[in-house]
Amino acid sequence: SIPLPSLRRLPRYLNILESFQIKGKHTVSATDIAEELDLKPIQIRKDMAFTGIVGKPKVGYDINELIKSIRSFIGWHENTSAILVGAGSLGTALMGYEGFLTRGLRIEAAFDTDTSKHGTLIYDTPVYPMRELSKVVQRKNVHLAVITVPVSAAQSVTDTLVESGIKGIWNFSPAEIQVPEQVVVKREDLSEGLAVLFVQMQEMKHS
Amino acid sequence: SIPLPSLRRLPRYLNILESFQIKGKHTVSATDIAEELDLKPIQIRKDMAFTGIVGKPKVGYDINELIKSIRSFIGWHENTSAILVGAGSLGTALMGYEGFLTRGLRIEAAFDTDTSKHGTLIYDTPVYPMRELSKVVQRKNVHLAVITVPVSAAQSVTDTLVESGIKGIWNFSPAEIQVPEQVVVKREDLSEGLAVLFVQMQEMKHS
Ligand SMILES: NC(=O)c1ccc[n+]([C@@H]2O[C@H](COP(=O)([O-])OP(=O)(O)OC[C@H]3O[C@@H](n4cnc5c(N)ncnc54)[C@H](O)[C@@H]3O)[C@@H](O)[C@H]2O)c1
Ligand SMILES: NC(=O)c1ccc[n+]([C@@H]2O[C@H](COP(=O)([O-])OP(=O)(O)OC[C@H]3O[C@@H](n4cnc5c(N)ncnc54)[C@H](O)[C@@H]3O)[C@@H](O)[C@H]2O)c1
Repeated sequence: SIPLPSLRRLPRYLNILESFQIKGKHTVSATDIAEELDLKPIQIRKDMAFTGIVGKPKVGYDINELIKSIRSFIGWHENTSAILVGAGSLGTALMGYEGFLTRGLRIEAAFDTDTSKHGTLIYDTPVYPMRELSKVVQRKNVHLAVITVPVSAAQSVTDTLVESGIKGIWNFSPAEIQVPEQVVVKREDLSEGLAVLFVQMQEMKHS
Repeated sequence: SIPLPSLRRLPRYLNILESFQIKGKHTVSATDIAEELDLKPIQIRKDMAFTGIVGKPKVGYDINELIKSIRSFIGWHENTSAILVGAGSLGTALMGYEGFLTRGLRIEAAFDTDTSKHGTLIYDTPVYPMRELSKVVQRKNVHLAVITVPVSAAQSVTDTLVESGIKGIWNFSPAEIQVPEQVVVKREDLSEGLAVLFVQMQEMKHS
């Protein structure tokens, strides 16, 4: 299977390809992409090969075909339903983010313990009480959940999600949640990016 | 200098250490931390050594000392001012996030082209028009900026920031912004996490 660094580069390639498409280009070479990202062309060719597409010598890649190949490799060519737990400030921003729709992710429903949010719509997403979670997950055949609850609530929310049949959790809380083996967790911790930025700025100041 | 994967682990160690502190523990071993994160104790010891602290054989580390050492290594022991450009839905969530204060990051001012936001406060942060940016950056001696504007505006906003003297940019837009050599950029692209989650869920389904 594809190495993690290569997989992480694929969305960046998609952004570049889409911006070339807007400029009216139809073909692109590995070198064109490499220049935008400060990488070597061989790295681009290797990464693209994982998605099953190979460039034609002298011509390069057909941009439409490349976009289709990357999207289908990741799974963004079809619609994927998700639910979100914790309709607070970050949860609200994520529900309003149009970037998810272009990647096939639709947040179908949100859940929260705050009764004043029950029965409301946030960017067209209905908010339900936690007791409705299992029923909605099974009725809408949802496998993916986004967690944007406070760190103290993250593990108990995770347990509820796993019991309801959720198979993948995108965890925005800094908690280290424990899940059974067949459930996948992806953490998003803004502190990691912040730490990298701080240390790189210090290194730049002293160089 | 510290390798990137080690640097990225430091905020996770801080979260674990803070949760041990809340439970009333005073010392911790590399093994205690390793168990929480599914890592090997040798990896923990190596990472901690980069921050300048070494554990005592048989006793381990003093938790308070370890927290202090990691925070000061990253630069979170002192206050760092930042500005934010693009006071929209993600920018608003970031301005309201208390997690930044505990890492010494204070968003002092926000800037936006939307005149209806000028003169307002978002979570106590004043919103100014773009023409005030340079003056505020110099008056408050700010070196760091967060960008949460649409992708089409990201490069022109970056150019304004670089001209005003900003040295580090935390870029939440998917644009590949170009900066001069002495400016540091850290991208946060949620699509990377989403791609990893999707592919890992597919791999789990077929295993
Ligand atoms: N706001 C940000 O920019 C930001 C950035 C990075 C990380 N985070 C993390 O994201 C999480 C949410 O942050 P926020 O700023 O949106 O907080 P918030 O307080 O605005 O929102 C939290 C929401 O979760 C709900 N909630 C609390 N306990 C619950 C439970 N047991 N079950 C279901 N819902 C519950 C609350 O009612 C609230 O609506 C936190 O873990 C935070 O550390 C936030
Ligand atoms: N909302 C999310 O959850 C989310 C997630 C990931 C990435 N992003 C990225 O973050 C950025 C912001 O997203 P959002 O959802 O907050 O959008 P938004 O439309 O809610 O906010 C954008 C803000 O930027 C301001 N703006 C536009 N052009 C400007 C300029 N030239 N100078 C200064 N301000 C300007 C707008 O007035 C608006 O207030 C986008 O690039 C988006 O791709 C958002």
